[in-house]
Amino acid sequence: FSFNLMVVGAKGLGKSTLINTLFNKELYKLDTVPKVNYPDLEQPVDVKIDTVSAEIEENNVKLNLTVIDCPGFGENIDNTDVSWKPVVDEINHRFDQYLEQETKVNRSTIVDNRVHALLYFIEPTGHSLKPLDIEFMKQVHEKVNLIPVIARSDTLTEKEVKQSKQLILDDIKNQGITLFNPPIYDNDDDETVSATNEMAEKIPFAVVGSTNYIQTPDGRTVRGRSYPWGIIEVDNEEDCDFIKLRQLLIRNFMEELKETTAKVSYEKYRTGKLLK
Amino acid sequence: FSFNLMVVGAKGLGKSTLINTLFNKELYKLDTVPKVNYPDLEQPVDVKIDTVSAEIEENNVKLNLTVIDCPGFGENIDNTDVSWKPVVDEINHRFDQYLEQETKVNRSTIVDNRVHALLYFIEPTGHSLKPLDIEFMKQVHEKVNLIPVIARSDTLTEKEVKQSKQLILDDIKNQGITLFNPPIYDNDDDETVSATNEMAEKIPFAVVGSTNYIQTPDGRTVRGRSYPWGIIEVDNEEDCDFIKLRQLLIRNFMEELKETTAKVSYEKYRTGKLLK
Ligand SMILES: Nc1nc2c(ncn2[C@@H]2O[C@H](COP(=O)(O)OP(=O)(O)O)[C@@H](O)[C@H]2O)c(=O)[nH]1
Ligand SMILES: Nc1nc2c(ncn2[C@@H]2O[C@H](COP(=O)(O)OP(=O)(O)O)[C@@H](O)[C@H]2O)c(=O)[nH]1
Repeated sequence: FSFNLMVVGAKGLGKSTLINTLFNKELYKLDTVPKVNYPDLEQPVDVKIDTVSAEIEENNVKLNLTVIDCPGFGENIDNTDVSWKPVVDEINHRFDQYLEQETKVNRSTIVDNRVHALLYFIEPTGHSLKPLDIEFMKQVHEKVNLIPVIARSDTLTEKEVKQSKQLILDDIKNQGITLFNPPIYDNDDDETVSATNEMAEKIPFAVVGSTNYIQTPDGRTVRGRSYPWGIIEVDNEEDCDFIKLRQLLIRNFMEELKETTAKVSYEKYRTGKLLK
Repeated sequence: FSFNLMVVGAKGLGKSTLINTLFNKELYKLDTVPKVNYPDLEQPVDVKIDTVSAEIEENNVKLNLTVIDCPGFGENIDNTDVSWKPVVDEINHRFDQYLEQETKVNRSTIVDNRVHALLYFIEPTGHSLKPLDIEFMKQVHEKVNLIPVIARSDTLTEKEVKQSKQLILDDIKNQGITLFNPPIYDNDDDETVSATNEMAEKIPFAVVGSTNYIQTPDGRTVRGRSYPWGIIEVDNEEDCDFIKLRQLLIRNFMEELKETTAKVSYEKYRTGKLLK
């Protein structure tokens, strides 16, 4: 069982923290004493593609998880092409790897390295999308299952989260961007249908991440962030949509994500390539 | 009494909110129902220079406040030049206006439109400065009193605020950027000296803005932001540095800001211009 998750967004949006939180594993070392990286203004910042793999256990199933991170995205003063091209190249490269394996005689050992889902982190500005967000999503939405999240959403009040989601969804619709939509099946029971609808309505998920365990005033130990004015609990659905994201990505729709990648995105790519 | 404050930073950093909070006046209409502005990716976003003026009363003194806002800053996918040039041009333009008035015969009616302070809003990423932040600050720090603030700082825990400030100050020092430093005078009493030091140590100020009055659980009415997990109070020095910023900008150092503008920044500009 393998799953390949790509994570994209500007620096400082809590991506590393969220990944560690999602999989309850320190996949990324969070800087306890962050180092200053004096950016050299003369040199453009390259977008690197970093992969980190780990074995995760979910519902008693062992999972080979690979997270593909793209540090440097959006870091430049001039982000034309240089931000999204390396990411799109990586997605295509993984399709090509699969295509190559498919054409071999012995196909029993095919390894699926294709990107099964792309988490795109949106800055919590309270406003609509930025041009870079839109341009990036347009470049990838037909190649991957695109799941946008509002990063570090504890900076927005409940009312601001609602407004933000509306603005972002309007922008996405207006720009013709397609998002991954958790499917409902004919044989789903009512409970499943309503759970799927509840989850779909929360997109873009307003997420908060934390691997710190803290004590609440009423004595519980929770994952969260402790401020002088209160504690936000990551696993509390009143505080953020983290649980919903985890359900979509890991518990309920991982197979769907892999399936649409194989049957839709990959087929589209393969057809496009063979027609050239 | 006039004071000209320039405000610069990416969209969504709470600039309009903070200005309204600082001066306790609705200088900027905060979108109650924000409109989507579908960005046209083909057209670069121009940085506009918007001024809004109001009469403010502070310590029983009437003040003609002008706030110069620069919407569009950092909005583009390619922000080279297009982000800072209009801002630098505006600062220079106001110096030129003053130079022109100075050369007239009747100087009794000189109007001081020069930029007395520039509040630069840094994104609360928890990491060090971005290339655009550095490039912008280098372009303006010798022309204006530069006061950086960490925007929407309620997204950072106390520990993250401390780390952030350290990283940012290291970056600023390493890049040779000069900030406005509230001066200490020989005739200042001990209380004033320690108050000035306390204020200077907080730079870059971790700010939070809000013009909403809310009820605390213990029955007080405060300006703040209400989250499901707690209430952050803008005027509470435990929660953020808003009060310190207000003291620097309005209560204690407004005269110094105008004076250094006249005697240092303007003189440097004038000399540079006359030598050409
Ligand atoms: N307010 C808030 N801060 C967060 C959250 N997740 C991470 N952070 C903080 O944001 C900063 C950047 O986090 P990091 O995971 O390194 O972001 P990355 O650069 O996108 O990988 C750190 O100071 C984190 O502690 C969150 O959900 N909410
Ligand atoms: N967390 C937090 N949000 C804020 C703060 N100030 C403003 N906001 C919110 O941030 C969003 C953008 O604020 P706005 O003042 O329009 O930002 P501007 O685009 O920089 O002028 C709105 O949803 C505000 O309610 C703050 O201090 N902390």
